[in-house]
Parts: sequence; structure tokens; C-alpha cells
Amino acid sequence: MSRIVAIANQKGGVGKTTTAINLAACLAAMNYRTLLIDLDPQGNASTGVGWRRDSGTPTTYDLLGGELSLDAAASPTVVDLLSVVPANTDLAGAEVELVEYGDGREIILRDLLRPAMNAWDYIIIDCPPSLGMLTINAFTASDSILIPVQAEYYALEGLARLLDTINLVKRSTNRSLRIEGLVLTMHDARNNLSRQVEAEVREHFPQATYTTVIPRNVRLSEAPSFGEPIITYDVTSRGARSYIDLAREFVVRDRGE
Amino acid sequence: MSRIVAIANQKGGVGKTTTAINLAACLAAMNYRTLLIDLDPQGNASTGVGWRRDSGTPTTYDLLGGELSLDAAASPTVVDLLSVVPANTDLAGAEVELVEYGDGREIILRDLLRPAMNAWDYIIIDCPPSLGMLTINAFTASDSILIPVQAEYYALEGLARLLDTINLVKRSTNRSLRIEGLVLTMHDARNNLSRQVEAEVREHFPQATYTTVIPRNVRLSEAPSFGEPIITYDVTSRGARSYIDLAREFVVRDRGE
Ligand SMILES: Nc1ncnc2c1ncn2[C@@H]1O[C@H](COP(=O)(O)OP(=O)(O)OP(=O)(O)O)[C@@H](O)[C@H]1O
Ligand SMILES: Nc1ncnc2c1ncn2[C@@H]1O[C@H](COP(=O)(O)OP(=O)(O)OP(=O)(O)O)[C@@H](O)[C@H]1O
Ligand SMILES: [Mg+2]
Ligand SMILES: [Mg+2]
Repeated sequence: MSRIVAIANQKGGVGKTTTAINLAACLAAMNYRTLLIDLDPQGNASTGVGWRRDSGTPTTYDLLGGELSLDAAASPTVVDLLSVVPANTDLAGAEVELVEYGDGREIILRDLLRPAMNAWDYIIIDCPPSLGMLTINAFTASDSILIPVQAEYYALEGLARLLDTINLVKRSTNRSLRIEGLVLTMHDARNNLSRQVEAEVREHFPQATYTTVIPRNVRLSEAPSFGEPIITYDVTSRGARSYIDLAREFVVRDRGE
Repeated sequence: MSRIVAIANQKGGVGKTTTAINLAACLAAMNYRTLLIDLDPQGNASTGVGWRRDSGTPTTYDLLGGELSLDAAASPTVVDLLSVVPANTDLAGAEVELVEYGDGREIILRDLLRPAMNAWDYIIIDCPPSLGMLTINAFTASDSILIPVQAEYYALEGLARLLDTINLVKRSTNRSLRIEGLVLTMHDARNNLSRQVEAEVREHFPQATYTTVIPRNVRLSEAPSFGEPIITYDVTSRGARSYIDLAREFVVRDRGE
């Protein structure tokens, strides 16, 4: 009963990487075998779980090249049961190469993940801030998409386009694709704008919007500089508690447990 | 003495659009004829100066198509002396079309701006969160690049790759390209991480880092929902004062006045 979930939103800086890392780490802590795939040439998810660029281990670019199995591309992390397929700047080349590839360019990642996915309970894919070929590959490969929505005005603007793109993929290369849910991030309960954005998102997406809200919490932005997810960096923080709640809600919505 | 300046950083959510809008608006308020070009398919800079998608006026996609002069593509905004070439989701198609265009794909925007730039004192280009063909076109067309750096750990990670890309363009399609400067954004003086990132940026780029620092200020994130830059939304706010200081420092660095 493996599941592949993409964390995506073309708006920049909304908490995709922070959600991908911490959801994946919490799922591993709940004893689910979890693989985090960094599909962003920025490589933030990779450094956020302690991967070092000079380690020489395989990357997502190597995986997309087709010479490596998923198992061979995965590296261990600081968290038991959490592995990562890391990214570096080579991956930026893949975006252009994928566009020039022509027919079948959308299904490359899917064909690499599907045969090997049963080694994990969850595969979490961190997407770059765009709707280009890397993100389209993630949508085609995934069972569902989790959408972080920053509690800010601009974050609302892009949702319609994101949903259109998801529907496009659903009609063409991935009929069973669905929306895992929307998660409000960097929420500040004292701030009017935050409350307004939350109200608007819950009104438009009453079922899909997660009950769990991720608050703005400085410990979440400190953790990556130590190469650690929040549950190993500071498990007592509000940031850690909110991602533990998120992982629990995610599993209940997914498995009904 | 017209100047074309790109506001760029592939890291998402670092304050590119907020800086592009408010620097451009402040330059217009200082009596410089200013054109804001939205080169991001998200279109945040366009809505941030009050442009409405249903207005039917020309967009950046129309400009890139070559059938419109720069003058014809520019629309007035809520601020005197500030015009905008707005973007909508059509522009997302341009990224793929530019890649497939082949030879000369990097100089399309430059060849559209250069002959017409003298109608403005400053042209400010808001870039998307990527180093793809739209951003490369902006680098090739610009005199200089202003780099917003969010006072967060991940924002430091991407700087090396951004500077490499700038140098690549400088060696190939735009020999006179230079770095206008680095501007710290969303800075919170009470927060250790903010102070550490600032110290690190000033150490690595002592000359290029602007003295003016943009503080985190909720009024800046409220203004776009009213379609206004900060100087018309709330000129008394810390956000407005910091962007007025930024515009003043920008002009002094650029013109020595
Ligand atoms: N809940 C939070 N509280 C405080 N800071 C946060 C929170 N979530 C994320 N951050 C910080 O905000 C910044 C943006 O978050 P992040 O990098 O995860 O977003 P992203 O959507 O992955 O960005 P990109 O679009 O560049 O991929 C980072 O510096 C991160 O550490
Ligand atoms: N100094 C500030 N204080 C508070 N909020 C800010 C500040 N600057 C920007 N913001 C808010 O932070 C969010 C990110 O800023 P902005 O959209 O300008 O970044 P960007 O780099 O253009 O993002 P993208 O990578 O998606 O283009 C927006 O919601 C914006 O309103
Ligand atoms: Mg990210
Ligand atoms: Mg922007």
C-alpha cells in the first residue's frame, strides 16, 4: 500500500520544502518506511536532512538519467526509516533536457518510481517553484498532491492555475491523480491577513483544507542550517508539534487509521 | 541615461516582487519615468500595482511575440510616472517556446527593450523564481541585477548558483552586465538567524550589500490585496520608509547624486 505524494505550489517560498522534510521525517518516526525525493535544483530538501553536496552519493539527476535503480539512488539520513534521493544543480539541466526530449517526457519519473515503490510506505517529492517539466513529472508519478498555502495574499492568486495544471495532468497522463489536501503554513493567528486567507481557503476548499495549521515558528527556519528536521532539532517546539499533528492527520486521511 | 535593472533570485518567496513594485513606485515618486515589466507568469507584480486580468490590455507575452512596441505594451498604474507591462498565465507558454526557439533565444527581450528604452529613466524587471529562459532573457537585457536576499538560511544556499549564472551571461550575451547590489529583506532584528544571515552576507559582499535593510512589516504583505504599492497604501509604515530609503540609496549608487 505504497503512496507517492508530491508537495507542490508554483508560488515561491510557501513552505514546500519545510513541509516535505518534516512530513517525511514524522512519517518515518511513526515507523513508516519513507523516501524523500528532492526534485528542486536548489537542493534545499537535501541539505535540510543533512545531505552534503561533497558526499558524492547519487542524485535525482542520476536517477532521471535511467542508469540507477531507485534503491541505488537513495541515501540514508539522520532519521531512521527516512532515505533521500538528493538534488544538486545538475538537476537544472534536466528541466531543459526534458523539454527537448519530446514524446514521453512527462512519464520519465513515473516509470522509474512505479516498479520500485513497494520498498517504501511513502514517497514524498519536493517540487521546485514552477509548473515546468520537473513538476509535471512529479504530478504524473504521484498518487496525490499536497499543496502548502502560505497565509498571504499572493498565495491565493496562484491556486487556480495550480488546480488547472493538476486537472490537465489528470485528464492526460495520470487519471487517478487527486488532491491530498491544502495545508496553511506560516500562519500567525494575531495577524488579520493570516486569518482572512485561512477563512478564504477553508470556504473554497472545505473538505480538502487540513484541520492542522502550521504556525510561523522560528525554530522551523533554524533547523535546516543544522541539516536536521524539526523533530530532531527541537521536538518541543510549536513547529515540531504542528508537523507531528500534520503527519497524523495525513495518515488518517490516507489510511483511515 | 536610461537604466534596465532585473530583480532576481531563483529562491522562492524572498521578496523579488515586493522589491520590484516598491522600488519602481518610489522611483516614480522621485520623478523618474519608470516602467515595471512583469516577467513572472504568476503575475504578482501586475496585480500588486492594480492591473486587472480582465482589463484586456497588452501583456508581456504579447510584447515577446514581437507584434507590439514597448510603448504600446505599457499600461498606466495608480502611480503617476509608473507604467507596467503586465503578465498573465499566457507567459508560462513563453518559457517552453523560448527553449524550443533555438539560436538567439536569449536576446529576444533585449532586442525589444534596447531600441525603446529612452522613453523611461528606469525599467525594472520582476523575475520568476527560476533561472530558466525568462530570467536569462532578463539578464541579457539588463544593465544590472538587484538581488533580494531573505534573512533566512536557505536564501544563502542559492547565491553561489545565481552568481555563476550571472557570470555566464556576462561572458556570453551581455558583457556589461553587473550586480546592482544585494538587499536584505524580511529582516527581523530580534531574531538571531536574521542577524547571522545579515552578518554573513555583509562579510561575503561588503561593497555590494546595500546599507538599507527591509524589515519584516505586515503592511507590505497587505498592500498587494488592495492593488497598491506601499507608498500609496500606507506611507507612514516602516515598510514604506525602508523602500523610500532603498530607492534613495539605489539612485545614489547609480547616478552618484
Ligand atoms: N512555519 C514556518 N515558520 C517559520 N519559517 C518557516 C516556516 N516554514 C518555512 N519557513 C521558512 O521560510 C522560508 C521558505 O520556506 P521553504 O523554503 O520551505 O518554502 P518553499 O516553498 O520550499 O520555497 P521554494 O519556492 O524556494 O522552493 C525558508 O527559509 C523556511 O525555513
Ligand atoms: N518585508 C516584508 N515584510 C512582510 N512581508 C513581506 C515582505 N516582503 C515580502 N513580503 C510578503 O512575503 C511573500 C513573498 O514575497 P514576494 O512575493 O515579494 O517574493 P518573491 O520573491 O517575489 O516570490 P516568488 O519567488 O514567488 O516570485 C509575499 O506574500 C509578500 O507580500
Ligand atoms: Mg523549496
Ligand atoms: Mg515574485
